[in-house]
Amino acid sequence: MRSLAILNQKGGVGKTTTAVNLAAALARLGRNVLLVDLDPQSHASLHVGIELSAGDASIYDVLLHGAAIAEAARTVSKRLSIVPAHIDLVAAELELAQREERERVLAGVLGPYASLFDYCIIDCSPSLGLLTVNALAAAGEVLIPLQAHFLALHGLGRLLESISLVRHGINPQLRVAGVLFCMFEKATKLSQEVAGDVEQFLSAAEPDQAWHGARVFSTTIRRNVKLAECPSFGKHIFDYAPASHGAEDYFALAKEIAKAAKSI
Amino acid sequence: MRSLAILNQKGGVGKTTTAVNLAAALARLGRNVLLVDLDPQSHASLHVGIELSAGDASIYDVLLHGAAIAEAARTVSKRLSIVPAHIDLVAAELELAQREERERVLAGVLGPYASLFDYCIIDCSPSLGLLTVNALAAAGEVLIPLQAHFLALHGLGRLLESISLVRHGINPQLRVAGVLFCMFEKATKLSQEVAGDVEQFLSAAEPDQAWHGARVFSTTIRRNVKLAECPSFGKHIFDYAPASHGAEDYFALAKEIAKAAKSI
Ligand SMILES: Nc1ncnc2c1ncn2[C@@H]1O[C@H](COP(=O)(O)OP(=O)(O)OP(=O)(O)O)[C@@H](O)[C@H]1O
Ligand SMILES: Nc1ncnc2c1ncn2[C@@H]1O[C@H](COP(=O)(O)OP(=O)(O)OP(=O)(O)O)[C@@H](O)[C@H]1O
Ligand SMILES: [Mg+2]
Ligand SMILES: [Mg+2]
Repeated sequence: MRSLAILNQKGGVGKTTTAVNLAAALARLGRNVLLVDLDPQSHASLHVGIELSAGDASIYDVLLHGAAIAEAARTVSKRLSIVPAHIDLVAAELELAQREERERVLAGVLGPYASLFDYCIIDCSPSLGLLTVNALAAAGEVLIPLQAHFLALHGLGRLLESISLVRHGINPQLRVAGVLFCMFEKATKLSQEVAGDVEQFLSAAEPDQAWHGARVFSTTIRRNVKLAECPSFGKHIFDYAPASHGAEDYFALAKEIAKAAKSI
Repeated sequence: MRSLAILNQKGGVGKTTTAVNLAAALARLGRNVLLVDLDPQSHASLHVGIELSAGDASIYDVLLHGAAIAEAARTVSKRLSIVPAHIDLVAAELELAQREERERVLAGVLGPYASLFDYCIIDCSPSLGLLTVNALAAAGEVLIPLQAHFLALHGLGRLLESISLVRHGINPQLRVAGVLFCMFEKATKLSQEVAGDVEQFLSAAEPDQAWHGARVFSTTIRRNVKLAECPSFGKHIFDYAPASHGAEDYFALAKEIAKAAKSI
């Protein structure tokens, strides 16, 4: 199983939109996919039409109350399941901090399921706390959604440092799969400049840095209102607007990622 | 002095863009304005071209090491000053938690300056932690930037609940000035639907709720690439592109807010 953490501590850059639609695209390519909602906002769950009531099993119960993933997981569409979240996940960071091996709790619960799925996609919250560290310890790769704006670029260095720390201290396999430009408006000068800056920054990486070898994905996700509309119908883009630019772009991304697997 | 906290725990909705450009617009209207950067990301500081080195006085020193606001504040343009932030502000939440009256530390340091400025605009981080509670305790009003998207709408209820808690427990004067639609694309169905939902939600408020009487501002901020470009030049929109839609919209917002003052 390949597992990707979808992460950027800058808010509103397209993490959830990427996690849900990339997972759905990989399922359309015939892969078995598990989507994990690790954000207390529970937006990935909401995006696919799941709003848990207090009694339902969630990722919180899997991490801290011994519930099996099989118990909490729900089918979203063919070959695509989700382990949903609930706002009570906010309490998880404090409770995880009391545990032995507190960074590896998610890795521990995902381990037994590695042979059941081809991909595990983890949607992270816009922070670098213990939940996110759990995602980085469990994942083999990090996909970094980025908006091609100056303010969004500014935090990238700090994000890559944090990924490096986890790689050196907790998960030596961790590598950066790449940077994905979201809500990309190719025509603006700003987008071209930021994309150029990021390419240059990544190609200058030293061999011991976690982002050595990482690239900007050749697929970019264009701004497309259908991607912003589909969560209000509880659907991913392929069930809502399969002929849209949004569906095209996420399908192309899934193909690019699936192809890269062959060379790992 | 009127003080407004610019707040929404959903990330990337336009808080910093609003804090900086509204502050600049109020200064252009002849008001004396103090902008406070209360986000460890320090994006408001970056937006106006300030990147502190470790030795410089910042909001962190003002809150926790007895530095005077006058010492840390810097002039941005005529009648506009900023108390900048630095990434070390991340540590502030833990240190504030040890203090007596830990929610009112910001209110305490701002108090003596109330007669020097007409407006204080506080840029908050995308979270509801102790720094944000300090902003809500110090401010008289909250301005909520919102993107007219489904996922952004979903957290609004929780945000209003948190504001209510602070109003009942810490700051009885606190009220919601209004909801501001940012990156607004009037032509899309989604924007119209979300705007309608929010109007309806606000007008149904009970008298004891903090958002009773709050409205959606009649000014909306259109998506405008100049607003995303100006931070890379360390400038607010009036110094970068004074004839742009972005400048027009934030100037209109400042007039709408200044006018509302008369009726308070
Ligand atoms: N390519 C796109 N085109 C148009 N809208 C988009 C696109 N990608 C994301 N959006 C919208 O932009 C907003 C932010 O995206 P999203 O919520 O996925 O970001 P996020 O990084 O997960 O945010 P958070 O930091 O709060 O978790 C959402 O309302 C989403 O619907
Ligand atoms: N009206 C607008 N038109 C175009 N771009 C905008 C507009 N408002 C904000 N932006 C851009 O969108 C991105 C998000 O805005 P901003 O950083 O102000 O949001 P924020 O809520 O402060 O984010 P955070 O939650 O990280 O603090 C920034 O890159 C900004 O330049
Ligand atoms: Mg998200
Ligand atoms: Mg901000």
